[in-house]
Formats: sequence, C-alpha cells, structure tokens
Amino acid sequence: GPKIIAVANQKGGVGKTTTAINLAAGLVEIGKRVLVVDLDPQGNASTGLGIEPDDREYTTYDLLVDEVDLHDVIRQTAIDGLCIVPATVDLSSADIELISNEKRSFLLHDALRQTAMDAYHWDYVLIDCPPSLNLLTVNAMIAAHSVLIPLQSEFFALEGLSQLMLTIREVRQTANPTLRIEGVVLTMFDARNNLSQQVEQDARDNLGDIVFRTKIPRNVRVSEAPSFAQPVLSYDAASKGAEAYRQLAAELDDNNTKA
Amino acid sequence: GPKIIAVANQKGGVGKTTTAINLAAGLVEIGKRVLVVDLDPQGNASTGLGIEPDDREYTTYDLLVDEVDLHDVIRQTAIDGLCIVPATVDLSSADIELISNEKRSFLLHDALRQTAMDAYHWDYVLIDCPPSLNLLTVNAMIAAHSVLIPLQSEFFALEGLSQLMLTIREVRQTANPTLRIEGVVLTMFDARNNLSQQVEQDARDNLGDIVFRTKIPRNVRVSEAPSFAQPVLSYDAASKGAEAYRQLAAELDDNNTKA
Ligand SMILES: Nc1ncnc2c1ncn2[C@@H]1O[C@H](COP(=O)(O)OP(=O)(O)OP(=O)(O)O)[C@@H](O)[C@H]1O
Ligand SMILES: Nc1ncnc2c1ncn2[C@@H]1O[C@H](COP(=O)(O)OP(=O)(O)OP(=O)(O)O)[C@@H](O)[C@H]1O
Ligand SMILES: [Mg+2]
Ligand SMILES: [Mg+2]
Repeated sequence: GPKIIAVANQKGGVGKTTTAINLAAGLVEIGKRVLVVDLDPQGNASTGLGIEPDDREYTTYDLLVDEVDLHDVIRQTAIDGLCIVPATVDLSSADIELISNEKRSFLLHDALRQTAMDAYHWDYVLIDCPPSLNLLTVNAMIAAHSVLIPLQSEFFALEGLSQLMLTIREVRQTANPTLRIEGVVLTMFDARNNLSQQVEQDARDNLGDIVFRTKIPRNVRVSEAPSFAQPVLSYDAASKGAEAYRQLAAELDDNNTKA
Repeated sequence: GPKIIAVANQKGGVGKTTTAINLAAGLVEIGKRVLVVDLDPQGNASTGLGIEPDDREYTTYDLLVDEVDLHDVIRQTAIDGLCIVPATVDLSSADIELISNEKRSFLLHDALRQTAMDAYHWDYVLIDCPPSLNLLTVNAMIAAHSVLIPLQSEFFALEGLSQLMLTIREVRQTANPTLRIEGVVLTMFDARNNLSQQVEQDARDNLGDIVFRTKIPRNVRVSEAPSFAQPVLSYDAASKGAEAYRQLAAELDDNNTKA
C-alpha cells in the first residue's frame, strides 16, 4: 500500500497546507501517484488544489463516518496523478459528534486501508492536519506511517515542538507502534534574518538528522499560488519556492526508497 | 467593569498572540490597566509576557473549572498595569472533559464577572484564542463584549473570514446578544507586496469601517521580541511594529471612549 504521511503541527500558520500541496505536486513531478486528504475544517488544501467551496458534496467527514463510495469522495485535481479528498467546516463537529464512537480514533486508519483503495495505486497519501492536537490530528497520526513536521523559522514555532513530539510518542505507545517522524522541514526561512538562522541552529542541534537538508525559503510566489488554485510548482515553476519543494520531494522520496 | 475583547481567528498564525500581547502593552502605555487571558494550550502569550513554562502552577484551566483564588491565577508581568492568566497544555483537554458540564460555554463569562475581579479595576481584558472554533473560542466569545479579528494579509486568511463571521453571528443569536465586532486589523502587511494590497482592498470593500485604519506591518523586531519575553513596545520601542501597535491601541481606545 501507499506510504501515509501526516503533515502536522499544532502551531498555526507554519506551512502545513502549503507543504502538503507543494510536496504532493513535487512527488507527482517525479512520477508518483499522490492522494492529499484535507483533514482541516478550514479546507485550505481543497481550495489550494482547485476544489471550489461550493463543490464539496462529499468530504473527509463522509470518508470518516459514512459508507461512502470512494469515487464520490476522491476528487481529481488539475494535475494528473494528484487527487484530493476535500474538506468543509462539517469536520469541525467531529470531536463532539464522535465522542461515543469507540473506534473514533481509528476511523481514518480504517478508511484509508479499505480494499477499494487498492485500485488507485497511490504511492503516497499526505494528510493535511488542522492547527491542534485534537481528535482529527490523532486520527491522522494513527492512520499514518510517519509525521512530517513543518517548522516555521520563528520563536513561537520552536516552543510548540516539544509538545508535538510528546503527542507523537504517546500515539506510538498507545495506538500506532510503528509511527515514526518522517522529518522536520524548516519553512518560511529567510537566510538574511538572525531568527531564522537561530531556529535552524537550534533545530539541527536538538533534532539532528530528522531535520531535512532542504529548507523552504520565504517566497511571495508561494503565498500567491493558492489564489490561482495551483501549487507554486505550476503557478511559477522557476520560483525559489517551487525549486525548494522539488528538492524536498526528491529528498523525501530518496529517504523512502533507500529505507 | 472592564471591556472584554476576544482576539480570535481560527486561521493559524495570523498574529492573534502577537496582537494580544502588543495591544495590551500599547493600552498600558496610555494609562490603562489590562489583563490578558491566555486561552490557548500552546501558552504563547504566557511565554511572550515572561511567565516561564515551568512557573505556571495555576492557569486559565483552573480559572475555568476550579474554585481558585484570583491572587494565585492572575500573574504580574514585568510591565506595571499588565497582568496575565497563563496557560498550559492542560487546556487542550477542556473540550472533552467539560462535555457533560451544562454551563461549559459560560465558564469564562462567569469567571471574569466574579465579584473578586472588581478589586483589580481592569480597563480592558484581552483573551488570546487558539486557532480553532472549539469550546475554548466559544467561551471567549460568550465572555467578551466584542471580537478583535487579526487578518493576515494572505489569501488563505481571507478565505476563513466568512466562517468566523458566521460563528460570531451564531454566538450572538444563541448565547451573547450584545457581542459585536471590535474590528479587523490587517497584520504582517507588506506595502510592497501585491497580495497584501489586494487583501486590504478586499477587506475594506467587503467589511468597510470595521477594518481598523491602523495596519500592522511585517517587521522582524515583532517576531524577535517574544524570545526576550517582552512586547515589541519594550524590546524595540522605536521599531515600526511598536509604533503600529501604539497606533492601534490609540485607535481602539478612541473607538471605545467615543462610543
Ligand atoms: N515559503 C513560504 N513563503 C511565503 N509564504 C508562505 C510560505 N509558506 C507558507 N506561506 C504562507 O503563509 C501562510 C501560512 O501557511 P499555511 O496556511 O500553509 O500554514 P498552515 O500551517 O497550514 O496554517 P493553519 O495552521 O491555519 O492550518 C499562508 O498564507 C501561506 O500562503
Ligand atoms: N507584524 C509582524 N511582523 C513579523 N512577524 C510577525 C508579526 N506578527 C506576528 N509575527 C510572527 O508570526 C508568527 C505568527 O504570529 P502569532 O503566533 O502571533 O499568530 P497566532 O495567530 O497567535 O498563531 P496561532 O494560530 O498558532 O495561535 C509568530 O512567529 C510571530 O512572531
Ligand atoms: Mg493549514
Ligand atoms: Mg497564538
């Protein structure tokens, strides 16, 4: 089956959605088949990949709770080989609604491993998580083989990392023994800025090899791309942001091929 | 009693904590007494105002659920006239733990209106909300007189605004009839950048006067300040970021004095 990666960090605005979209596009460019699962009620990954807000009849919420036909909930994007399960605000009631469902933490795990998924031959499934450590993010960490952690090159972002690591360890000990860390990727990195350099230094000193060699620079083309419903790799293929995400896709795929 | 303002936006990383800290500092500079309530399990506002993570015996969680002595839970910061109720990760279990408590949505409302609060003579209470529309943010919107909405000058940030407005309207209709919008403040604004200008145009076209005249520019000194446990107003008093937050404090206080 596919390699399932949760893109997670409870700190808000660190580049989870941007990384899920553009890493997916980078993997497709090197011939992989990729499914993005939008697990954030904000639905930013869905918008960034061109699924209009009023065109989301079937969503991740349905994938979790209903008997839904995969053909209805898996949507083709404008990019061949890249599909998405879109999200709407319906997801935000999952925490409360699923409280009495004993299997509530394993819903995504089971949904992604149903036999009907085999026909799609995904190489990778990337799960875009919301900015919290709630039931949705726990579902992602139980469904996934690993967690990819975008780390914004800022002080507050560094502060939340230890809590995130604790949560990953807890999920590994209680529900998903093979869960590992895919890597930590520095995002919105500005080489001219002391703070960015300091965060990089701290991250590499404390985390060592799990920090990707690839750093994603702050690049305005990256933040413009979603308003054109495209990854930056198609919006501005020669931009520094697009190059960096191609490099990240190659580094990640190498790590998974060598393994 | 004090004017209670919830600083909220479910989009992550838009500048909620940065605005709560620096607006509070700006209000104190013009002679106001301000209490910041850290309602985010990340505890960034607590760190940004100098309460070390291992020095948070009593927290917002205690304020919500326990009979706690206000003197234990209200902490003095390094700035005279500025206090904070700190937060830890304990808060993140509030959603689940309080599910059976019928008054769960009014806990903060009641806590801030207990008679023991009168002795502090706050002019303003600013509540820093987590990046979600969960029970904690609903508590803030029911406790508050108004909602201050930091709007990052980015595409994804604009997308979430309509959902936030819907939630505010829902809270007004079901639990807090006098809840209004204090204003929308553009954050991390970069005048050289088309996207920033476009977001400003869109916001002013759609929202009119509720958008503050003051814009907060992207300014690296603002993001450095929290690592020194200071508002940018003390970390670098002459910086563009400090100036902008002083302006915001004056504009907000004018709006509340005129009213
Ligand atoms: N490398 C970059 N250069 C410039 N802007 C970026 C970069 N990466 C992300 N951004 C912008 O920063 C903002 C935050 O990124 P994004 O929304 O992907 O973060 P997130 O972690 O998914 O946020 P949330 O916590 O709300 O889900 C977005 O407006 C995005 O366009
Ligand atoms: N005007 C600014 N200029 C430069 N950096 C800023 C500015 N405002 C905020 N930042 C930085 O951007 C990041 C996000 O800001 P902040 O943490 O305040 O957002 P938030 O909305 O509270 O995030 P969360 O959703 O995680 O609670 C922080 O690292 C902060 O230091
Ligand atoms: Mg996101
Ligand atoms: Mg915050």
